[in-house]
Amino acid sequence: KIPRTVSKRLVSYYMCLEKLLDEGVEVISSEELARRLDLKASQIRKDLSYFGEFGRRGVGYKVEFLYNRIGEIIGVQKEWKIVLVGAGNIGRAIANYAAMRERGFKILAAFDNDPQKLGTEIAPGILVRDVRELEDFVRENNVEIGIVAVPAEAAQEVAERLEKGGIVGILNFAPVKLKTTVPVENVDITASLRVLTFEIVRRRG
Amino acid sequence: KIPRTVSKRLVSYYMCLEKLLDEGVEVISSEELARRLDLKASQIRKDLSYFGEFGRRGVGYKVEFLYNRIGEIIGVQKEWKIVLVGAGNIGRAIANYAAMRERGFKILAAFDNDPQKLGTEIAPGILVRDVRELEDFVRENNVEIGIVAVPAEAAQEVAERLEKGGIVGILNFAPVKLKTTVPVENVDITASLRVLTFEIVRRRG
Ligand SMILES: NC(=O)c1ccc[n+]([C@@H]2O[C@H](COP(=O)([O-])OP(=O)(O)OC[C@H]3O[C@@H](n4cnc5c(N)ncnc54)[C@H](O)[C@@H]3O)[C@@H](O)[C@H]2O)c1
Ligand SMILES: NC(=O)c1ccc[n+]([C@@H]2O[C@H](COP(=O)([O-])OP(=O)(O)OC[C@H]3O[C@@H](n4cnc5c(N)ncnc54)[C@H](O)[C@@H]3O)[C@@H](O)[C@H]2O)c1
Repeated sequence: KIPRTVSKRLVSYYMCLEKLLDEGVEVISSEELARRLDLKASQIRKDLSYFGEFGRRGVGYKVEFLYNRIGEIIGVQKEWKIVLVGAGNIGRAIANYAAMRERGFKILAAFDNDPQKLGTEIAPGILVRDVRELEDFVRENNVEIGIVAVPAEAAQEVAERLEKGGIVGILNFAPVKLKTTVPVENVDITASLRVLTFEIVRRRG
Repeated sequence: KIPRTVSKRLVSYYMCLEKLLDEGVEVISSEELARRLDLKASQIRKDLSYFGEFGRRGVGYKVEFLYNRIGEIIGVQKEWKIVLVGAGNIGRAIANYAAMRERGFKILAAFDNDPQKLGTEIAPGILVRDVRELEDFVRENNVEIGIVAVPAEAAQEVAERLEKGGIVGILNFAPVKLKTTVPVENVDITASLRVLTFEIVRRRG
């Protein structure tokens, strides 16, 4: 089993290589990759060695080859089917975020319990449906991921409905620890702010 | 210079210890801490050794002592003064997120260039002001952090105004790489989704 910290780093390698491809860079050394990601080159070589041989020492890695190979490892398939629960501020921001669609994350529908929101589109092609239809919708459309963007007190119940429908992963914004059998990835901007403030304090020295 | 990956882990130790305090746990072993964070216990011991001695082998760490000590290291001061630029979906969600205030992140004001939003409150006590006043406001109120929640094409200019006003750190939501002299922490939910989908693929085995 690969530790979660390795998976997070692999994702950051993948996203860094994506930008390098955009910049037209064809080969990159582990030292240069390490500099861009603020890591040690030995850490990158060690992480990649989990998955086989990628580059020859002294020559560097071929960006496109490494990008495609890591893509296979981390499961960058053509498309992931997603539902959004909670059509409020977070829900609307995610539904309208162009990068989702570009990266193969397709939101099929949004769900809410506020009668005034039902039947409206929170983004082109994304209809807000009644949360009571969530379980059936997930099952009938083989939805894989649920994004939980409801208030804390409603989040656990929403997670259970998603699981009953057959969801295989949850991205959670609500400030509660969800009890589920499927993997949950939590987003918390206060953690990002803590990393930022630590960086500020460090630079003050 | 401590690598950024160590700072991210330290922040996650701090947040984990915060939850342990809430649960009334007084002592915790590095093995138990490792299990909760999906890390290796040796990694935790190595990270903490950067900063001195914390616990005796076999006895574990005192949760409150470690929490306060890490808090000092990562700069958990009483309060960080923050401004929010962009009073749209993301801006409103952040302004109304109770966890910000609870953790000492105080939003003093929001800024926008949409005349219909100026003069309104996007959350209790957070007024939307004209973005042309941003630089002066930052300087006069010794604001430390700017949160950039504007469209991609406006983000670089906003970052420059923040820097001119004297900001020391930026939390960026816009999907562009900002060129600044101050540290920038980027938030990208597609990265969180990548980590989640990798976890799903791994479990499928
Ligand atoms: N993790 C972070 O960094 C972060 C940042 C901001 C907000 N948040 C959290 O994200 C969540 C959403 O925030 P927001 O600003 O979008 O809130 P919001 O109030 O704007 O939106 C919440 C939506 O959920 C709907 N809802 C409530 N109960 C429901 C239920 N049982 N089933 C379906 N829909 C339901 C509401 O009608 C509303 O449309 C909150 O829990 C908030 O605390 C997290
Ligand atoms: N990083 C992520 O995971 C993520 C997720 C969703 C959205 N986004 C991004 O976050 C940003 C905000 O998203 P949103 O859904 O809140 O968009 P939004 O359109 O709802 O809000 C943007 C706000 O910025 C204001 N604005 C535009 N130009 C400005 C300027 N020059 N100065 C001041 N204000 C200005 C607009 O008037 C609007 O109120 C966008 O760049 C979007 O792509 C990022």
